[in-house]
Amino acid sequence: AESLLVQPHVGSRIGKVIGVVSGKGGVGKSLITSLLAVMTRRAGYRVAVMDADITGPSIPRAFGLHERASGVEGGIFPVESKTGIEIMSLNLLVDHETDPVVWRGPLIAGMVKQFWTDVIWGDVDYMFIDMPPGTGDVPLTVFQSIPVDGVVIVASPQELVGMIVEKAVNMASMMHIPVLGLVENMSYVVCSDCGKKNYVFGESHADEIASKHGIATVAKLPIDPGLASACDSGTIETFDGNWLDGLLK
Amino acid sequence: AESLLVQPHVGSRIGKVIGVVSGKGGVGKSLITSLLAVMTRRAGYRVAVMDADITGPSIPRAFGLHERASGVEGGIFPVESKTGIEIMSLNLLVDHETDPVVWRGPLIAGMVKQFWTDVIWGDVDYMFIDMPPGTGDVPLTVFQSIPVDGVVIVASPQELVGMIVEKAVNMASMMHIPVLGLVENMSYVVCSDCGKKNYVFGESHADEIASKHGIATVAKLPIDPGLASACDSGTIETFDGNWLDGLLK
Ligand SMILES: Nc1ncnc2c1ncn2[C@@H]1O[C@H](COP(=O)(O)OP(=O)(O)O)[C@@H](O)[C@H]1O
Ligand SMILES: Nc1ncnc2c1ncn2[C@@H]1O[C@H](COP(=O)(O)OP(=O)(O)O)[C@@H](O)[C@H]1O
Ligand SMILES: [Zn+2]
Repeated sequence: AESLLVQPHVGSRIGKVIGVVSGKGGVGKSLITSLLAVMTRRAGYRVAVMDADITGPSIPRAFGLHERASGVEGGIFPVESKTGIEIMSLNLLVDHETDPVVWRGPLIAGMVKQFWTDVIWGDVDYMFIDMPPGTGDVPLTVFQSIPVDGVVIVASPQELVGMIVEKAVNMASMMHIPVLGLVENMSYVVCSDCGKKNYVFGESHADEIASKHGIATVAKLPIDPGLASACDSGTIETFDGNWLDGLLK
Repeated sequence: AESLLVQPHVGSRIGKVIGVVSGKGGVGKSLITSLLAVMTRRAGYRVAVMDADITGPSIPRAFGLHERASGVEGGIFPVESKTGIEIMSLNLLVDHETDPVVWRGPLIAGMVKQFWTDVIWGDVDYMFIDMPPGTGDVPLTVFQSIPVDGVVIVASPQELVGMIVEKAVNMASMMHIPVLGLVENMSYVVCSDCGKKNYVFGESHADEIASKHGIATVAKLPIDPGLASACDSGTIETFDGNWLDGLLK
């Protein structure tokens, strides 16, 4: 079959593209996308984030960006974060929250495609894509139009017992994209008094599920009040936490 | 405008009907519905649960019910749980998980209406309805066809900073249904070593948000590994926890 991959804007020179996927919304996919971008930027690389989660565009908020993106005749400029990460999101293009009900699949996929073809990204070593949630038509269409080099799967502990990892692995293999790792978000809580790791949804099954699907790397994030407040106050770039080290080796 | 309320099956004599609503899926609405049913049953009342969450019918699983509901010419019988709670759910009528994508709004609302008109509930003091998630057309249509005496709003701490409580309160008042209380689920975690309450998403804003919207009663549930495993193993009826006391006074 003919490739549906489209060329990026002529003003973009993009290295590795990493998609962050999840089975459904609310499991922390945007947070993990932001953390991956922040840690990669700290390592000195040129980093970009494409917020392709059109019905839930929460990336600008985590980075404390309230401005509107600017553009010229031939393209749109991403907005640069406090530490120099280039970001594009629907929330940087419109003033008000759009009604998620309005966004049908093809409309979402079309918007995301434009983030690839119409945004002047400049030189980027690593681009992280906060994918539309799920493993259905919408993320699939994005993978068909944008060349992605690897995916990271994000799941909650309750989700891991379902089919999400299998579906995400199947979607990635269908598109010939390697799975870089599995992130079990909200896996445990560290007691702020005694430091004990409380596995709040029961013991973690992430390692066995990852190995069952041939995923070599597993990262586990705690529910961390500091993370929640960093996202709310737009200060994700100041946040420290090495839970994701090893995912992008 | 003419009332769209429909009569229940002639074999049903139902007392109070309480709807459990949430802004979106995954915040614990089904869990709270199950807990309310269990605690009301323990107080000696005749209790029923209508699992109206058609795309996510998780009530039978929490109660450990794997049988198929039976029926006669004139109606369907609910399935009785281990402690005598009468339950109806799509998962008790079909063998396999249905594809949520298939369920358009009118189809969901129609199915729920049938749970009211075609199920022979018998004598019920309290019926709890695990509502379709959200505050849009689907739950609204359910409230237009089934006479509900009160609603309980379930939200996660991250959701509370958004518009969910306002939207739920507006929906309830539009339908002239009193709001019995607000449940902040996953509000904190009790350390299993030292007993400290860790507020994992930051300090709770539930009390101020409830009072801002004229909601008198607030309940807060911790993330509890015992709750998660009770749901998974079908033993919710053996679970103890008094966090919801006071919601249904
Ligand atoms: N590990 C965590 N600790 C604290 N808060 C979290 C964590 N993961 C997610 N959250 C919070 O949960 C909410 C949902 O996360 P988000 O990344 O937007 O999910 P998704 O992109 O999957 O919809 C956000 O408010 C975020 O701040
Ligand atoms: N307070 C809690 N402690 C532990 N697990 C919980 C808690 N609340 C919800 N869960 C788990 O989270 C998942 C989603 O809960 P559920 O009640 O099905 O949400 P909803 O009905 O809103 O979609 C379930 O697996 C449930 O067992
Ligand atoms: Zn402790």
